[in-house]
Amino acid sequence: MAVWGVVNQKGGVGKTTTAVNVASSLAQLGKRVLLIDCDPQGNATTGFGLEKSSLQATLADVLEEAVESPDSSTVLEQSLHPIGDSLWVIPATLDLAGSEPLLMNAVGKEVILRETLAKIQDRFDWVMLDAPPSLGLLTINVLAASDRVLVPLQCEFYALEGLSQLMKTIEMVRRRINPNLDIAQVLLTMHDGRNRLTQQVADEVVAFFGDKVSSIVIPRNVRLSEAPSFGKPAVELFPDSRGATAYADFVREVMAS
Amino acid sequence: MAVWGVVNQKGGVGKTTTAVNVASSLAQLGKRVLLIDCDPQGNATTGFGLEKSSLQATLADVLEEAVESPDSSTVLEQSLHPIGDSLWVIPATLDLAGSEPLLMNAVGKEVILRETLAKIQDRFDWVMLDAPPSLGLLTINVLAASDRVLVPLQCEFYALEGLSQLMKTIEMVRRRINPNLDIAQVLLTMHDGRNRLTQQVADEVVAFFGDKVSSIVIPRNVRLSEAPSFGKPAVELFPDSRGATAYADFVREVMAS
Ligand SMILES: Nc1ncnc2c1ncn2[C@@H]1O[C@H](COP(=O)(O)OP(=O)(O)OP(=O)(O)O)[C@@H](O)[C@H]1O
Ligand SMILES: Nc1ncnc2c1ncn2[C@@H]1O[C@H](COP(=O)(O)OP(=O)(O)OP(=O)(O)O)[C@@H](O)[C@H]1O
Ligand SMILES: [Mg+2]
Ligand SMILES: [Mg+2]
Repeated sequence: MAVWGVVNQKGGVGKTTTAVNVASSLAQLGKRVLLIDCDPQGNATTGFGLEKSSLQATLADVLEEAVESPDSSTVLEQSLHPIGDSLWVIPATLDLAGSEPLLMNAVGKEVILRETLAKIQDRFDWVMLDAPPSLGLLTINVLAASDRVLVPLQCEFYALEGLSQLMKTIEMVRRRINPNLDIAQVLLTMHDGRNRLTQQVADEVVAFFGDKVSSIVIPRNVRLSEAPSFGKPAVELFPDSRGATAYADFVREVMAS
Repeated sequence: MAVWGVVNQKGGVGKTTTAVNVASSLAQLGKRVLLIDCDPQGNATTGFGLEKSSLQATLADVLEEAVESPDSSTVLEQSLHPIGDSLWVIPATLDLAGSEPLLMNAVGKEVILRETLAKIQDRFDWVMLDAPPSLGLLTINVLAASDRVLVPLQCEFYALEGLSQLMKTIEMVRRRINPNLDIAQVLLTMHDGRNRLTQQVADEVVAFFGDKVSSIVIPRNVRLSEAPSFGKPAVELFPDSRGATAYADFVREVMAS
């Protein structure tokens, strides 16, 4: 089971759009995929059309079960919402904002999510974790539970600024909590080739990360931002759009390596 | 002294761009303006060209002084970095991420920033607070310290989803901590008139907020995202650009009402 955390503390860079479309593309290729929405905003939950008011159990419930009765997995089972044949989602609602204080006081507060994933180890080929725009305890849990980090990066000046901090945080987690953790890919998102700034930032990112920067670039494409209002990933709803084909190409590149 | 919090927990909607350009426009009109960067990412600090490694004191230092020695304002004085004749910035670095745990244990943890602002009450006409993309304790401090909330809103589906939660949080702060708090304006940002989704979302926002939605709309304009790499607000660097003139028009509308 490969576990990928989609992480970048800069807001609005395409984390959720990437997690949702990559998970869906992997499922279309027949992989058994689990997406966990680790952001209290719950955008990935909405992106898959799940109705927040009628969820069986959410990640907040799962984390509570993990902290209070670590040997039980009743709530965890209830939280796995099927989306089609080969994809499941553990959804999030605003209740998840209340999990950080709960986790703060738990022993091993940084590895609760990792422990939870170990319980369902053999049921999935891939797990995608969509992180919130911060480097707080939820994101640390994501990094501790991940084998690889996928960093969506908008080619903008402010987005570049946060990269070195993200690297430091990943390094700390690797040193103290998760020695396997590594950056798998940096994925340039909302790329607009006509814009000089985009190219300048892209050049700097390649200089910083070398071959970790995917050769596939996700263009700015309105279909990607329209799809969530229909509750389906763009790779399903608009498979021929520039945005969807870029995500499908990216997943093929990932599978090949 | 008018205190405006620029708040929206959705990431990347233009909070920092709005705070920086509105503050700069107000200063150009001769107002004495203070901008406080309340986001550990420190983008507003960079947007004004302040070098993070050579700051006298940051918001994290100010909050620490406020918690540990409430009667002192030595650090607060050091934290006021002048930018031109009529604008000052209290900067932020990543250390601010460490302030939430510090605030958590303080008595009156939600009103520490408000108490700090009271010390400099008569020196400024306007204070702009740039909030991080979350509804945690830093953002609650911003809401508790503000007279008005300015909500930048990207015309996208995910951004719409977070609005009702933001309203609930504002309502709670108004009821329990800050009875004066009210939404001053909702400002539509990165608006692209050619895009059908933009128009649909804009219509929903107007239906939800009525006349609180500013008649000025900030267009998507590359000059706004280029300016931070020069360390100056776009209203200074590219005053004739579509983005800068929209912010200048918005400030004139605000001053008129
Ligand atoms: N390539 C793209 N082209 C056009 N729009 C995009 C693209 N990728 C994402 N978007 C839109 O941009 C906005 C931000 O993307 P998204 O919400 O996925 O970012 P995020 O990093 O998850 O944000 P947050 O930090 O709030 O979690 C969304 O409205 C989304 O629909
Ligand atoms: N009207 C606009 N046109 C084009 N680009 C814009 C516009 N407003 C903001 N941007 C760019 O979009 C990105 C997001 O804006 P900004 O950082 O101001 O949002 P934010 O809400 O402060 O983000 P965060 O949630 O991370 O604090 C930045 O790179 C910024 O330069
Ligand atoms: Mg997201
Ligand atoms: Mg910001």
